[in-house]
Amino acid sequence: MGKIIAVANQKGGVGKTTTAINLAASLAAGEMKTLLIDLDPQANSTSGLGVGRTKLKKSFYHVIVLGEPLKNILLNTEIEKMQIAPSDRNLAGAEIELVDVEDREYKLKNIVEPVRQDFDFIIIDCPPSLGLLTVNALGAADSVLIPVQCEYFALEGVSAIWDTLVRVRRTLNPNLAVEGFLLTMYDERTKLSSQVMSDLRDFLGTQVFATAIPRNVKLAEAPSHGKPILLYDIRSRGADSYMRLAQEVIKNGKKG
Amino acid sequence: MGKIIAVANQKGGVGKTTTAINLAASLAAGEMKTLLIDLDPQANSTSGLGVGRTKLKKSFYHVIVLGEPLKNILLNTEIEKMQIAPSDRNLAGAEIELVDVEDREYKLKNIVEPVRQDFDFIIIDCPPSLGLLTVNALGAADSVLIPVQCEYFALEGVSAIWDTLVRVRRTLNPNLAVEGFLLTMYDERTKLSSQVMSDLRDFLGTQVFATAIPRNVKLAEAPSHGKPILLYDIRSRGADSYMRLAQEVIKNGKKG
Ligand SMILES: Nc1ncnc2c1ncn2[C@@H]1O[C@H](COP(=O)(O)OP(=O)(O)OP(=O)(O)O)[C@@H](O)[C@H]1O
Ligand SMILES: Nc1ncnc2c1ncn2[C@@H]1O[C@H](COP(=O)(O)OP(=O)(O)OP(=O)(O)O)[C@@H](O)[C@H]1O
Ligand SMILES: [Mg+2]
Ligand SMILES: [Mg+2]
Repeated sequence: MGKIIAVANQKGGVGKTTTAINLAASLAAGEMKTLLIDLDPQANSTSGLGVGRTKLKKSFYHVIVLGEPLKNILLNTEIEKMQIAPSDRNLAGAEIELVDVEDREYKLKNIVEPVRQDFDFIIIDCPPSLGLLTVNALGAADSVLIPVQCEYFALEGVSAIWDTLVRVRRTLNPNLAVEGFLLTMYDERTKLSSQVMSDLRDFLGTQVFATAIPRNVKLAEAPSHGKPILLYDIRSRGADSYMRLAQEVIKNGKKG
Repeated sequence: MGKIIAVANQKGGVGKTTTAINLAASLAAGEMKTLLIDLDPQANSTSGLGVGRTKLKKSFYHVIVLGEPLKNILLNTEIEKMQIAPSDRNLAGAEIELVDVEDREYKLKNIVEPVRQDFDFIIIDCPPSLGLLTVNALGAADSVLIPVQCEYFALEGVSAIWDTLVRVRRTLNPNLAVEGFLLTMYDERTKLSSQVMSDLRDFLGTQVFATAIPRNVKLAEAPSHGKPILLYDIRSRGADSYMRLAQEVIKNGKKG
C-alpha cells in the first residue's frame, strides 16, 4: 500500500509519540508491514520502544543531514512486521544545519519515496513545533494524523494546525490529505473532556476519528518498559482503542 | 527584588504554561509585583489569561524583533499586582528572523534588565524546544524552574535539560541557577507517578520543590475561562498547591 502518515501537532504532550508507537504496532500486528520514523530529536518513539541511546551508532540525523542510506539505520522491533528508523539528540542540529541547504523542505521526501513500496505504512513521529523537521514530514506525507488532547489549549491549537495545512498544500505538498483528528487522553469523568470532544466533532465533523483514546495509565507505563501497549497489556483500554484506530486507518487506506 | 525566573522544559505538555500562569498569579496575590512574559508563539499563557488574539495590536514579537518598547505592550490582568507581556503567532517568525542578528541570544536580556527593578518577579513561559526563544530566556534569567511531569518520557528528558544548563552556564549565562524542579500532574493513584517522583527526588535531591502539583481537572478548566486557578477555584487542590509553590519561591528569593 505504501501509505505515508505524519503524526503532527505543534502543541506539546498531546499524544503524538504514544499514537505513533501504538498505531504503528497495531498496524504491524494486523499484518501490515510498517516503518516508524522518529523525527523528534527528543527521540521518545525510539526510547519508548526500548532502543537505548547508548546502542545507537547512527540515527536519522545521519540520514537526513549526512546522506547515510536509510536502510543502514533501520532496526527490528519485538513486533515482527514493524521496524523503526531511530532518532537521537544529534537531530536537534538538523534544523540549523539544513537552513542553507537547497531543497531543505524536501529532504525527507527524497529519503522515503524510494522505500515507499517496501512497506504498507510509514508512520512519522514529529516534534512539538512547526519547524523544518515537521515541515519535512508534511512535505513527504500522503496524509497527516493530528492528535488533539481533550483540553482547552489543545482545542485552541487546532486553528494553528489548520492554517499550517492550508499553507503546506499551497506551497509544499498540494496532495496532503487529513488522515484524521484523533481525540486523545479523554477522561469520561470530566465535563471538560466531553466539552472539547463535542466542540471538535462539531467543528471538524467526519474528519474526527470515530475512535477516541481514553486516558489510561497503562499507555504511560508501557514506554518505561520499552514496549508498545499491545505487548505491555493487550487487555487494557489503551490497547483496545489503538487496535480500533488501526482498523479505521486500514479502512481509509483501502478507499484512498 | 527583581528576580527573573524562566519556566522551561523542551518536553511538551509538562505544565510550563500552567505553572507560569499560576505561579505568577499566586506571587501577585502574595503582594509581589509580578510580570508574566509569554515567550511561546502558541501564546497559551496569553489566552489562558483571557487575552483574546483579536485584541492584540502588538505582542512580544514587536518587542524582540522590531524593537518596540516593552512598556507599550504590557497589559493588566484581573490580579492587581500581575501584568502580562503577551505573545501571538508572529513570534514564530522570531527564531528565523533573528538567526543572522548580532547578539541574537541576548535580545531578551537587553529587554528585561531595564525593567527588572519595576517588579519583584518576572516569570517567563517558554515553548517546548531548546531553540532561540528558550535560549534567550535562559540567557536573561537569574534562575530556571523546570516542571517535570510524573511520567516516563519526562523523566527521560531531565538529562537533556541538565546538559543544556551546563552548556548555557559555560557560554551564555554563568550565573544561571536552578530555581527548582517541579513535579507536575502527579496522580497518587498510580504507581508510575510515585515511581517517577521518587526517582526524581533520588536523582536531584533538594533541587526538587517540596511542593508537587497534583493532577486536578480544575487546572485544565481554568484557562478555558481565561482565569488563573486562584480566581477560578480558590478551594481546589490545584490552587492550594500553586499557592504553596509561590511560598517556596518567595522564600528562595529572600535567601538568594
Ligand atoms: N491515553 C493516554 N493515557 C495516559 N497517558 C498518556 C496517554 N497518551 C499519552 N500519555 C502520556 O502523556 C505524556 C505525553 O504523551 P506523548 O509523549 O505521547 O505526547 P507528545 O505529543 O508526543 O509529546 P511531545 O510534544 O513532547 O512530543 C506521556 O508521558 C505519555 O506516556
Ligand atoms: N496539574 C494539572 N492537572 C490537570 N491538568 C493539567 C495540570 N497541569 C497542566 N494541565 C493541563 O495539561 C495540558 C498541558 O499543560 P501545559 O499547557 O501547561 O503544558 P506546557 O508544558 O506549557 O505545554 P507546551 O509544551 O505545549 O507549552 C494543558 O491542557 C493543561 O491545562
Ligand atoms: Mg512526542
Ligand atoms: Mg506551554
